[in-house]
Amino acid sequence: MSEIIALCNQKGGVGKTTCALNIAAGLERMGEKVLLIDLDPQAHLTYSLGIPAHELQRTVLDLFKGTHGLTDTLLAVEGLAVVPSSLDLAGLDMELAGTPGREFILRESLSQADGFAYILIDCPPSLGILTLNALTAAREIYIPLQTEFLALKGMSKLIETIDTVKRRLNRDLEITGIIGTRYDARRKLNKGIMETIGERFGDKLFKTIIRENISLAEAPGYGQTIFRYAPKSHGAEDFLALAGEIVARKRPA
Amino acid sequence: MSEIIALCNQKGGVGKTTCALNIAAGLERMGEKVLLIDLDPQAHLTYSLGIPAHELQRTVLDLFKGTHGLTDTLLAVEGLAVVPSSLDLAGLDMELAGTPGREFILRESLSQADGFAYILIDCPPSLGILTLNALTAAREIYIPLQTEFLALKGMSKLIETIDTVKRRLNRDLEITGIIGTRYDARRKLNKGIMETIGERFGDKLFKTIIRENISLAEAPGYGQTIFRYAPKSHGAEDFLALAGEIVARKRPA
Ligand SMILES: Nc1ncnc2c1ncn2[C@@H]1O[C@H](COP(=O)(O)OP(=O)(O)OP(=O)(O)O)[C@@H](O)[C@H]1O
Ligand SMILES: Nc1ncnc2c1ncn2[C@@H]1O[C@H](COP(=O)(O)OP(=O)(O)OP(=O)(O)O)[C@@H](O)[C@H]1O
Ligand SMILES: [Mg+2]
Ligand SMILES: [Mg+2]
Repeated sequence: MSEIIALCNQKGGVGKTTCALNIAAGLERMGEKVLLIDLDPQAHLTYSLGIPAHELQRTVLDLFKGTHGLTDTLLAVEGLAVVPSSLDLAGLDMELAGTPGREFILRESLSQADGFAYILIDCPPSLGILTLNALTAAREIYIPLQTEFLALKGMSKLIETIDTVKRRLNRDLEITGIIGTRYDARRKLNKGIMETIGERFGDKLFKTIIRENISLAEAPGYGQTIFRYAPKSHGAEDFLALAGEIVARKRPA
Repeated sequence: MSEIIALCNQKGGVGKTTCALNIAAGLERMGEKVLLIDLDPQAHLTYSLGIPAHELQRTVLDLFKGTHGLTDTLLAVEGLAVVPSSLDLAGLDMELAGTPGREFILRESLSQADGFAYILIDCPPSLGILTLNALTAAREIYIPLQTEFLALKGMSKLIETIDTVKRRLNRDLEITGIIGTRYDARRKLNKGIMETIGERFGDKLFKTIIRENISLAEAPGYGQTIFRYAPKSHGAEDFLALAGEIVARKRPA
């Protein structure tokens, strides 16, 4: 039974893709089998692994159109299974406009997934049909939160959407993790906001905070995860620690 | 005749809102009358000026619904006229789904604008109906580009969208400015990407680059522009220089 986790936050640039990619790679380092789904029409996760999204024949769009099944769209990269995205995913909202149960398509596709301990879904910065599919397919949600002023502002809208999906479409859905991202200890702002997040979310806030680290921004340019690109960097250290926390949670109490 | 400028980039977190806000404030410092339109359902521009978006009676949503005209929705803050956003803007795509000419609604509303030298429109991180309205209403586009690897990846899709809008909906539309944002001179990555951007966009690339500066991230927490919050900071310096470049361009050659 796979743990299906959506990386979700409608705010742009908070680190969803960086987390999806490097948590997956960290879990793989710990011997776990991981499936990554790139659900963003900007395909940054796909490009960050050096996969040329615009040249692919089979992508996550085929899951939505029903032209290919999950196994056909998978690519294997750096020990990870990846369903790559397509720039044409951007038109999906219009294409599925009249389709009944259009939020369930990804969930149905993922039921074909076999042998993965973890399935991580990278969401775009919006609460549209793609994120709704992720929230309907997932059992858990991790929310990367950048430690800056406006981070908490968007949370109530996000939580409202999650509650509605839980009530109407997916009873198993839970926010199980908050990830502090792009943390810079020298910034008083960051420290203060981390404390507020801790008070509000308690144990859901992972102890590991992902620090701002240039290697995390550089690695995509080489099509590599942080563990290949800069295995001794703070970025690698933090994501390995975070993967460790995630695996530790899974063990029965 | 107002210069109508859309701040546009579907990539999240690149600095659209920070630029819209502080360019407007910089232009106001130089004596120009500026109108700001917050077109993002996350209302960050609105919150960054200390305006409580969730409590307002009249917002940009009223322009789309036709319940209020431009003059009724304006608020005056720090010498700027602002049309605030609403969290309910998120549902607009669905609400306008069948409406003919749904990309022209903002353009029609802005034709009521009077006496502004500049109208700046802050776009959300997507290429949906809100951004389409901005691109149909505007004559100019400024693209904030974060100096990181994936910045240029999204550009072709953005330019493709702009070309389509120009061809079908708005013949006057031009990309007139690229703004390098969140620049950190110590990062070789940043320098390399700035050079690539310069080669590709020539004169459209503003000479002023907005440096990474903590004050720019802190100011929204106090509901202030950078010029009120930290007038001596690099952030204030850069945005005043950028405003100067923008005003200099307007003078007849
Ligand atoms: N901890 C970090 N240290 C340094 N750079 C980071 C870190 N996390 C993310 N970045 C950089 O910040 C930018 C935004 O990150 P990322 O793309 O992961 O965010 P996102 O939430 O997926 O964005 P979007 O909303 O557009 O999908 C990227 O250029 C990324 O490389
Ligand atoms: N030059 C800068 N120095 C420091 N922080 C910055 C700078 N520019 C932007 N930021 C911070 O980065 C975050 C993202 O910036 P901003 O909200 O302006 O981007 P955006 O493109 O409007 O995002 P979205 O796509 O979500 O609308 C904010 O927390 C902002 O305060
Ligand atoms: Mg992303
Ligand atoms: Mg913004």
